[in-house]
This record gives sequence, C-alpha cells and structure tokens, in this order.
Amino acid sequence: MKRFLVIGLGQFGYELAKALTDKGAEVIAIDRNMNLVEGVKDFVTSAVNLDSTDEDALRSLNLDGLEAAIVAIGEDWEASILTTAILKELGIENIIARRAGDIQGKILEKIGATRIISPEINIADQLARNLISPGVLEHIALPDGHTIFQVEARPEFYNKTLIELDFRRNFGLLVVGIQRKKANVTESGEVYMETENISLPSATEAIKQGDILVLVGMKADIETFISRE
Amino acid sequence: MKRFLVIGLGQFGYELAKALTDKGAEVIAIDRNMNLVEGVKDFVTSAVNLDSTDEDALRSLNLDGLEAAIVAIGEDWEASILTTAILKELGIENIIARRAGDIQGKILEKIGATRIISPEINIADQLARNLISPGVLEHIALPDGHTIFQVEARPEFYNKTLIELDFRRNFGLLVVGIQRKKANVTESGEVYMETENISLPSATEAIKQGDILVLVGMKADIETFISRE
Ligand SMILES: Nc1ncnc2c1ncn2[C@@H]1O[C@H](COP(=O)(O)OP(=O)(O)OP(=O)(O)O)[C@@H](O)[C@H]1O
Ligand SMILES: Nc1ncnc2c1ncn2[C@@H]1O[C@H](COP(=O)(O)OP(=O)(O)OP(=O)(O)O)[C@@H](O)[C@H]1O
Repeated sequence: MKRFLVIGLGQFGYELAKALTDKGAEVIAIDRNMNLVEGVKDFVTSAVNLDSTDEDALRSLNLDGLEAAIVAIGEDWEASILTTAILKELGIENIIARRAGDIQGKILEKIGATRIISPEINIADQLARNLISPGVLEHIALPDGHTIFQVEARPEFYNKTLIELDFRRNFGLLVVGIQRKKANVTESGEVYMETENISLPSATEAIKQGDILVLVGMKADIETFISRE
Repeated sequence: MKRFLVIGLGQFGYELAKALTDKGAEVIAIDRNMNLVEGVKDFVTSAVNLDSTDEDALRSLNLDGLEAAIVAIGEDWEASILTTAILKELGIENIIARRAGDIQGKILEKIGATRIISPEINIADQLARNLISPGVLEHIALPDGHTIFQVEARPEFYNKTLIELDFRRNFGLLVVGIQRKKANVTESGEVYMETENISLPSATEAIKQGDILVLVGMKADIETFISRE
C-alpha cells in the first residue's frame, strides 16, 4: 500500500488526493486552509491543517515509508520553495513540485524537487495541438516523443486493407485502433448511430469512410503524416 | 491560417497563446490586467486589454473566421460564465471553457461552451497513475480509452523475441517502441550510457534486461497487464 503526502489542496492537489485514494493509495493531505482540509477528510487516510513552511509541524507527521511527497501549492512561490527545502531536509527522496513560473521552477529543482510538473503547460500544449491539426481529434505525446492520436480516415484509404496501406512502411505509424460508426435500428424503426471500437485491428481489416483511426508513432512522423493532408 | 481568441492570460492562457502562436496560428489575446497583455504582445497577432464581461468591448473586436474561442479565466466564476454567454451571443460556435468547479463546469456547458477542460483534473489523474503503477513510467490515455505507456521489461521477457512473446494475443497490447540503454566508450576510455530509441520494432527483436517497452492498448487491458507484475 503506497503512501503519499499531498501538500496544498487547491483544484490540483484536491484532484490528486482523490485520484490517489481512488487507486487504493494512502494519502496524507495537508493545507493551511481548514475548509479545504475538511473537504477531503472523508476520503483521504488523514487530513491535517498545518502550514507546510513550519518545519516542526511537518516533523510532527509520521512520514515513514513515504513513496513520494507532492507539493501542489500554486501561487505562493515562497511557500512552495520553502516547503520543498524542508521536505528535502527531512530526507524525503521523491519530491514532486508544481511550478508556478520559469525561475521558480528552476529554483525548485535546485533545492531538491526530483520532478517538476505544470498542469497548465501540459494541457495548454495538448489543447493547442488539438485545435491546430485538421482532423486530428486527440493527440497526446509521451515526453520521449512517442505519440498516440486519432485522425479521420482520408478518402485515399477507403476500402483498402491495413496490409495494403502498410502504415508502418509508408508513414512509420501503427494503426492500434479503429472507431467505426454503425447504424442500428430500434424495434420501433428508429435509426441511431453507435460507435464500434476495433482494438488492434487485423491486417485484413478494410478502412471505411467515416472511420476514425487511432495511430501511434514518433512525433516527427506524425507531424509529417498530418501535414500531408 | 487559423485564428483563435484566448481570453485570460494566467499561466494556462499564456501558455496556450504561446503554443498556438508557435504552431503558426493567429492569436487575439485578451486580459483585463495590462501587465499580462504587455507580456504577450511581442508574439501574438494582437493583444488587447479589456474586460471580457463587457459585451460592447468584445463586439468591438474583429472576430470573423474565428476557429475557436478559449475562455482561460480561472477563479472568477462569474467572469468565465458571463464571458462564455457573451461569446455564444456573438455567434462564436466553438467555445472552449476552463472549468473551475463541478457546478460551474455544468453551467458553462449549459450556456454555450462546446468543450470544457480542466488542466488540474487531467494532470492530477495522469500523475496519480504514474505514481501508483510500479515500473510504469509514463501513462497517457485518450478519452476513448486507448492508452500509451512505458514500462520496464520484466525478467520473464528477457531474451525473447516479440513474435515469441505475442503481446497482442497474450495481453491485447502492441509494442510500438523499445528504449534501450547502450554503453558507449569515449576516446579517453570513459564509459557513458546512451538511450537508443527503437521505433516500431520488428517481430524478431529480442527484449533485453533494462529495456523500457512502449506499449499501446485499451485502458482495461493495460490495467490487467500492470496488475500482473
Ligand atoms: N504554506 C502552506 N501550507 C499549507 N498549504 C498551503 C501553503 N501555502 C499554500 N497552501 C495551499 O495550497 C493550495 C493551492 O495553492 P493556490 O490556491 O495558491 O494555487 P492554485 O494555483 O490556485 O491552485 P489550483 O490551480 O490547484 O486550484 C491552497 O489551498 C493553499 O491554501
Ligand atoms: N473579465 C475578465 N476579462 C479579462 N480577463 C479576465 C477577466 N477575469 C479574469 N481575467 C483574467 O484571467 C486570467 C486567469 O484567471 P485567474 O488568474 O483567476 O486564474 P488562475 O486559475 O490563477 O489561472 P492560471 O492557473 O492559468 O494561472 C487572469 O490573468 C485574469 O486577469
């Protein structure tokens, strides 16, 4: 049973405490705002109202066997920097800190954060890709460049099988799924559309008009593929 | 050339305006805080200091051919709701609004937002998965369940080829990449590690100790695979 310390229960910290708890972890949740502590105490392992810049207060917690500490403080640069420094001092090895600015992010790394995250930067980047690429419906990349995305099938693909199209050789991409709309009829004769999810389609699967292809590859190959539309 | 309207230049709005501009789009950036408008005017198409809850002020902008409007206002519920309603009134079809709370998110949808986003919820969920799953280094899912993730190769895979392991039949997953550490020697005899990225590995590729596998599949199959460790 993994144990985590989450400091700061704004939207991000709250959602993180909730997600970790849902996945079966033990969560110690901290905030200096009593209302926010109240808001999580029904589901986290323990909820504590304290100021994380107070070293004695943090020392008073039982932090044995902690998998990681997450500093989810948002706007207060001083508080997130000081808190990170104290956690390092207490011997916590895995400290994930949220960055609120360029310089502050660099400081956090220097004083002990093993990983810096920015929900705003990540999602802004994903959203920008989504908005810009024609027909690319969702587009998500791992930090190493491997990317998964969905795109509407182009006319030149209709009625050709995956083995004929050979995405791997021609585009450096793999088709890992196809979403196909099927028309169904209810007993009363009403037609409704249903989405069929073909996971890991076989090589003999033929692409139809209206299909949404789920593709995987490296970022550069995907950019090339998209720009060829 | 796609045109976007970004209202609210906090961290998220700022990063979005920047990402869209980097990708070649025209961006009209709005904030009621002059300093933040100053902060983007060197790179966006046009930066305007106005209050987006002022209908006349928004009407004064040229919003023809707008691909989408993004309401990136964070904490001010009233402002983001009112702004969304005005944009709908002005005939903007594609309105993406950032949610700041459960109820407020529902209200935004009811009054015209075509899509709601929450950087905090998305990244909290991704981070929670990252923290909980042993050996799963990055784990990102499309909304439809298709997921890409990295995992350390298990001992039972060492020295077996992909065709022997048949991930597709045995786990419902595809191996789309392998990251392998290679030891190199400099001229002065110093050994350093380099990461080799094998994209779309062939069926005859054998897995080695220390390999990181990049896998794709549906969420449920991935959960099963991870839990079998
Ligand atoms: N020294 C501290 N000790 C404990 N909690 C703190 C401390 N400083 C800030 N916090 C808490 O951190 C939480 C998040 O910080 P803040 O509200 O500034 O960030 P935010 O960017 O608005 O967060 P979010 O985007 O997650 O809603 C707040 O609830 C605040 O009470
Ligand atoms: N009515 C309005 N008109 C124009 N800009 C507005 C209006 N209301 C709020 N804003 C701007 O929206 C921006 C983002 O809002 P806010 O700072 O409340 O959110 P935040 O959650 O802290 O943002 P982030 O997490 O992106 O830093 C602010 O710069 C603010 O000036």
